[in-house]
Amino acid sequence: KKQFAVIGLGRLGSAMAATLADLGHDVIGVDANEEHVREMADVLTHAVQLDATDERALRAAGIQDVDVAVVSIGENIEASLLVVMQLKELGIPTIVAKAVTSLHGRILERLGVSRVIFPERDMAIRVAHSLVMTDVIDYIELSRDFSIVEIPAPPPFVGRTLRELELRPRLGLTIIAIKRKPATGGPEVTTVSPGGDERIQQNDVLVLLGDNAQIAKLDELLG
Amino acid sequence: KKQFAVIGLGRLGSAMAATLADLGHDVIGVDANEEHVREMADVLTHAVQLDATDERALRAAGIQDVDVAVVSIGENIEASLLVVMQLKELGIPTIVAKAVTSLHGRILERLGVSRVIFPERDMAIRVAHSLVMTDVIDYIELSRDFSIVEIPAPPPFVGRTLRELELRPRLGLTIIAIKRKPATGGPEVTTVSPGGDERIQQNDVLVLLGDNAQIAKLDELLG
Ligand SMILES: Nc1ncnc2c1ncn2[C@@H]1O[C@H](COP(=O)(O)OP(=O)(O)OP(=O)(O)O)[C@@H](O)[C@H]1O
Ligand SMILES: Nc1ncnc2c1ncn2[C@@H]1O[C@H](COP(=O)(O)OP(=O)(O)OP(=O)(O)O)[C@@H](O)[C@H]1O
Repeated sequence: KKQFAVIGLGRLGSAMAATLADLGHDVIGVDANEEHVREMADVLTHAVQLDATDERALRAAGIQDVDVAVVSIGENIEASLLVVMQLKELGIPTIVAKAVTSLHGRILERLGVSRVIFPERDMAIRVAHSLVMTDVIDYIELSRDFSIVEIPAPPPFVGRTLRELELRPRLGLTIIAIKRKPATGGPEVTTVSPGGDERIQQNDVLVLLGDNAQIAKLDELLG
Repeated sequence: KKQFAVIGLGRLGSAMAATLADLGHDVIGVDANEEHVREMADVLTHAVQLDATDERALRAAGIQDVDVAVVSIGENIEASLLVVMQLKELGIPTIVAKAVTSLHGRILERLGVSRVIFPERDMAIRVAHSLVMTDVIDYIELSRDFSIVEIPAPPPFVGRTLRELELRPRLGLTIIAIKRKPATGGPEVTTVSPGGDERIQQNDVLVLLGDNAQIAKLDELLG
């Protein structure tokens, strides 16, 4: 079991601290704002009010013993950088930090942050792509050139088997899963790597993987 | 080509407006804060300073003609709800809005928002899951029970073909892609739906899809 510290219990920090605690790990949460500390006190192993740019305060809270520290301070770039440096000097093995601009992110990397998080930017890209395409429910960037999209089964696909549809040879798209709400009611069922005999039903949601050009082409076909 | 309006040019709103403009669409950006408007003026079709709770100001900016409106106002729940209601009454077909709490999100749905965005919460879940697992580079929730993880090729896999590894029958995991940096240098290459003869190389990143129990089991094996 890993020990975590989350510094900055704003919306991102508190959600991360809560998820980590939910997954069964010890989490020390710290924030300069007393109300934010109080809101998390019941959820975390410890929730401490302190100024995280103060090394002695961090030590007093036991931060030096954690495996992973998450720094979730957005508005105040100076505080974000000072805190990361303190954590580095405390010898914390893994530091993850939120950045609000690319420049902020590059500085964090320079300071030795293992992973820089851009929550607003990443969500913006994801939602914007799904909004510009026809009927795309979700869009996930897999790499610079490949994406995963979720679309409702297009009417021409309904009733056909995957073998008949030939999505890979004809459209260069791989169907990695089908989400289906059972006719009898009950929760949605996900079928992963459906076989060639799988027949598409009305209201199926298809999860497709392909390169961005192929996905754009699908969008044109559907549009 | 769709017409978009983005109301609230904070970090999420400005990133969404910029991505939509980048994808070739017309974007009207509005914000009460002059500096935020000015920062986006060169990037968008129009950037207007106004109070979006004011219906006449919205009409004057031409908001009623857009296909999709994005409301990205986080801190001020009241403003977020008032703006959404104005947009509904202007007859805008699709409204997407950011929410900062689940309650806020439920109210937005009640008002007819087609999609509620929780950027901090979703990113928190994604990053927290990848942090608790051994060596997981990224984690994407596909549905309540299925996830996609990216992991460096575990040493026992290196040099083996996918057919030999039998990931589906033995571990219930589907390898949907392999990311590889060519030995000769140059950008990373993604191979989608690799075939049975694909041989895993050192430093490959494997993109795996499976149900959460199977992924947790993989994590135990790797840990
Ligand atoms: N020096 C510091 N020591 C401890 N906590 C701090 C310090 N500076 C900022 N914080 C805390 O970090 C939290 C997040 O800060 P801030 O609001 O700047 O970031 P944000 O990225 O806008 O937050 P959110 O995650 O809500 O989007 C706040 O609760 C704030 O009190
Ligand atoms: N009534 C309003 N009319 C126009 N713009 C508004 C109104 N209320 C808030 N805004 C703008 O919305 C933007 C985002 O607001 P706010 O900072 O509350 O949200 P946030 O969710 O914290 O932002 P971020 O996307 O940076 O995380 C700000 O630029 C603000 O000026």
